[in-house]
Amino acid sequence: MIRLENINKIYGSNDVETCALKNINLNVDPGEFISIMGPSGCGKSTLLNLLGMLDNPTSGDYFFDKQCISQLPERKIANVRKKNISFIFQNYNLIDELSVLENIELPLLYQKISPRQRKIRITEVLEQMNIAHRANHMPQQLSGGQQQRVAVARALSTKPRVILADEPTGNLDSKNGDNVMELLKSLNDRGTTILMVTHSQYHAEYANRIINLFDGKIITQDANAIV
Amino acid sequence: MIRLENINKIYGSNDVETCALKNINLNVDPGEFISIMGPSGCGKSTLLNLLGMLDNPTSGDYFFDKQCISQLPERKIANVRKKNISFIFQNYNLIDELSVLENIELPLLYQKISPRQRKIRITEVLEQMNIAHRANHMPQQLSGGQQQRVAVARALSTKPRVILADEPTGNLDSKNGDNVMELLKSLNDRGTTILMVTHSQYHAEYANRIINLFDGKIITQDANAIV
Ligand SMILES: Nc1ncnc2c1ncn2[C@@H]1O[C@H](COP(=O)(O)OP(=O)(O)OP(=O)(O)O)[C@@H](O)[C@H]1O
Ligand SMILES: Nc1ncnc2c1ncn2[C@@H]1O[C@H](COP(=O)(O)OP(=O)(O)OP(=O)(O)O)[C@@H](O)[C@H]1O
Ligand SMILES: [Mg+2]
Ligand SMILES: [Mg+2]
Repeated sequence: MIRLENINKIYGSNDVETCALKNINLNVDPGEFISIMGPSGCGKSTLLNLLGMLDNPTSGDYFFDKQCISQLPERKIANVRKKNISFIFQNYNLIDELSVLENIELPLLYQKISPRQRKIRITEVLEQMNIAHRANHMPQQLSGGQQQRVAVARALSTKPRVILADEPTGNLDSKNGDNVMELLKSLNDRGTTILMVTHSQYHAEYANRIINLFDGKIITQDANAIV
Repeated sequence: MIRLENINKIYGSNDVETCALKNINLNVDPGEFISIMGPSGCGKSTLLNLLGMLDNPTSGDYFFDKQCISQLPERKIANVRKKNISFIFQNYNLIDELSVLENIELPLLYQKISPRQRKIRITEVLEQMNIAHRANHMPQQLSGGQQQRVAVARALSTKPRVILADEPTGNLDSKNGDNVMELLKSLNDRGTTILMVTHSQYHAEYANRIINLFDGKIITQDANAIV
């Protein structure tokens, strides 16, 4: 479903070149749940951004459903992304001018579902994430963990084919964190492909494959191994 | 050194009143290292903001060095805060228009130390936090964990009397996270008072006292107890 071939990503700035990803080769089958781990700064978010078509590799090819993404014009890439992929960003990326409810509703507006269906779906995720009591608040009026839970709710609401989650439990206590993991697990049981960056060995083990990054390279890929 | 008496904090917005803190009583002696734990949304950041004089309680009194802060004019409160307290914010609060080095240097500019001394101090914390190679980058060019480490470096640089740390390791892998805890521990050994919010039981135990918050109230306070 997803194939990366010889992917490299170089950031250039201030005369300093950073090789964030080096010669990445990766295959993802539909329905997989993959954890991506590695030290701070080793390239995890960069990899997720490339997988999510939010950024382009410096070299190498990206195939999604056998279609070579790197060759498509921007507008077509955006379409493929909108139809297939949902994100949980490391810094949440909530829109400050929209309420919690409006933030969650936004990706649903792009889908062909009735307003009634949309309302049902939003109510469902608000309750799953225990933030129904914050529905009309603005992001700046929420605690850090509540903001994270809104970001998760927004990604879950569209029941996407692929979820890319960048540290979805970093600011959550164990009970809320486990709740997020259970929701991701149950989505995966019903077919959603999930790639999740995490620093928690415990949460990483919800996946069926763990990929370890170090200094921009994949150093190990283990099926359900403890690394 | 720090005393909170019957502190309450109510946020009012959109016809919804949130009692974020209820009847908080707390004593902090110089040189203590206190961990504050509790579920998402229970009032930890609110408590830290009040302790850091970044916000005012709805009712109750705050004594710092036996001086009643609640009675002082804003300008005097700001002076007490600047002289005594450093912050590690849950969302880092780095200034996007300043480089890493300039962000760390900022609180040092308010101190009466020579430019040479400032340079020595900045170099020291950049190396302690393993981000010297990012000194001239802008915050948006850093990974999530690197941003967090800049926020920590900025707080450590002034060698303050009090450090208020809101989840200082939330986005860090275990090696970087333990490094931050070791640095906090060694500052505490040399007299810095530390209050730290954390979701990690493991990091919480670096402290000599653990305070548990729930729904805006302090429910237990244990000296080095596993709760
Ligand atoms: N500006 C605000 N207006 C209204 N309510 C607020 C505001 N700031 C915080 N709150 C609410 O006050 C409560 C406590 O928030 P606080 O940020 O202290 O929680 P927390 O314990 O730090 O949570 P987390 O672990 O998720 O960071 C939450 O229910 C939050 O929604
Ligand atoms: N826009 C940019 N310009 C320059 N360098 C960048 C940029 N974005 C990221 N980098 C660098 O690329 C490297 C990888 O960053 P990335 O965000 O992928 O790390 P990460 O593994 O997600 O780290 P963390 O666990 O701290 O979130 C880091 O060294 C970072 O400083
Ligand atoms: Mg990252
Ligand atoms: Mg908080």
